[in-house]
Amino acid sequence: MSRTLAILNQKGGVGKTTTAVNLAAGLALAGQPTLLVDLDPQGNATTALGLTKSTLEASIYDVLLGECPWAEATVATKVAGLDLLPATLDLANAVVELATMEAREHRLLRGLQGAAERYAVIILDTPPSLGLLPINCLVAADAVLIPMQCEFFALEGLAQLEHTMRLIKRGLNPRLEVFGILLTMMDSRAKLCRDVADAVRRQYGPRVFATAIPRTIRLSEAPSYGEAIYTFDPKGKGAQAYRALTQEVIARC
Amino acid sequence: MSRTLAILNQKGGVGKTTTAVNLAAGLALAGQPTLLVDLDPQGNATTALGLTKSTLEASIYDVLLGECPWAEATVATKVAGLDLLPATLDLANAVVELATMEAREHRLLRGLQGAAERYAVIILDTPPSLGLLPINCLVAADAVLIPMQCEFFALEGLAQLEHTMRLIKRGLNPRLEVFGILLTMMDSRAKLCRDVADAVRRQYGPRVFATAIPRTIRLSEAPSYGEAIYTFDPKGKGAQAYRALTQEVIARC
Ligand SMILES: Nc1ncnc2c1ncn2[C@@H]1O[C@H](COP(=O)(O)OP(=O)(O)OP(=O)(O)O)[C@@H](O)[C@H]1O
Ligand SMILES: Nc1ncnc2c1ncn2[C@@H]1O[C@H](COP(=O)(O)OP(=O)(O)OP(=O)(O)O)[C@@H](O)[C@H]1O
Ligand SMILES: [Mg+2]
Ligand SMILES: [Mg+2]
Repeated sequence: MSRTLAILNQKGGVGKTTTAVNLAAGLALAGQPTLLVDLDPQGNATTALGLTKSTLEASIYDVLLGECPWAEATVATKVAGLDLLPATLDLANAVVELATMEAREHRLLRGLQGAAERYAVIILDTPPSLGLLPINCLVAADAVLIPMQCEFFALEGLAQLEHTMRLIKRGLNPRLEVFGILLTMMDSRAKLCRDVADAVRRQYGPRVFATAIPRTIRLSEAPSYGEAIYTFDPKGKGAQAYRALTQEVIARC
Repeated sequence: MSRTLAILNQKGGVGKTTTAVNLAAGLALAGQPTLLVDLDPQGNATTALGLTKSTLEASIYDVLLGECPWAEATVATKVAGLDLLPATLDLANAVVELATMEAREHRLLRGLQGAAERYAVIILDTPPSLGLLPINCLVAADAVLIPMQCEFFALEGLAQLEHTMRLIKRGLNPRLEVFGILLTMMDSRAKLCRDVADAVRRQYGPRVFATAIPRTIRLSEAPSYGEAIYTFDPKGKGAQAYRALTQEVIARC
């Protein structure tokens, strides 16, 4: 049974791309054929996997506009079992163009038709907003994995995100669920971080993954080498944490 | 001579709100009457200054739709000389509503008419995107202050931001300039951080502020007390850095 997971939080810089890349790679290395779709106009997931945007012939932009099937825009990555549907800079134009199209919230769902037959898991990396591109992800996804930094602004943002998800579930995608909440960049020396983590676990209970991702310099360095953490720093705390997360995700699928 | 500065970077979590709040407070404490405008639907600047969104009678949303003059939605803050034009959650709806209005890129410029007579500096805090709200900020601003984390994704994002600014300068706002690039959350122990900082200073020269903001836990805690850093941790490294930045900004105005 294939699952499509959106990695989503409108708060910026919480580790969406870092989680999308390292979870997708972890799933592929665990034997689950995985497709990572980059829906962020910044194209960070595409860069983090070592691809050069200017050499790409097609991208998610063409798929959303219906001009190219997903299979033609999809490329292999250095990680066996992990394919990527990349983003290029013209994706920034898609938001304005999509707004005028019919079924504008369903463009991604339509564009990915058939992909669920080839992949066990499809991971969607999203930009930091609740605009048309993230909405397309909420319509196409079965569930949402919410990365969250243990910072003061995080709890307020979570309430806003849940509100938007309820609207989408009621109108556009009745199967949409919260897959899990992931605590990222954990610095257990900081009291604020511990307090926020406790508050989240109290409020959201088992929906919060047991695995929390620590703040490690290696995780922030890996993208500059175009590698997932498992080859860049295989024995480090970052790789251990994302391997443990991968197992929790497989267990919940 | 009044200046309107947009604090802008489409990359998420780089310290836009932390800089907007602490620079605006720093300017007010240095005797420059300052207005901080919160244009992020998350409303983090509004919360960080201790305001409760549900008690606000009017907000930037009403000003953008032309239903309320800016002076009526503006509130005083705990910092003498600093006023705030707050954001509430309904700002998330503004993007869709603005898209259908005439002069949709000029709504903020029109909405703030007259504010430059009352304030020496107007600071605009923006959401992490290059959509209609940030575009409104680029049209209303004289210049852009770009906070940047020393991370791998940062340099790629900067090129994209400069491209968008060139388009706006050519079409909608000929006076738009780069006011300065601010290095934030600097962790000088990390080699990647030092390498990116060197690359930015080489490429952008004097446009990069001499002051770099260090990563300090106190800066991430201050918003949970609704205070700027100068009262929360007056002798710490965060307050020192933002005081030094405030002086550099006054010198460039
Ligand atoms: N666990 C971690 N430890 C250290 N650094 C991290 C960690 N996770 C992410 N980072 C770094 O923090 C920054 C933000 O992470 P990332 O880009 O993944 O967040 P994002 O939510 O995708 O951002 P955006 O909102 O812009 O899409 C990046 O520089 C990344 O390398
Ligand atoms: N110099 C610093 N040292 C430590 N933490 C910081 C620093 N600057 C910002 N932070 C923290 O990092 C997180 C991101 O900062 P902030 O919210 O200001 O970024 P932003 O660019 O406004 O994010 P968004 O893109 O979501 O609007 C916050 O939790 C903030 O408290
Ligand atoms: Mg990202
Ligand atoms: Mg912000």
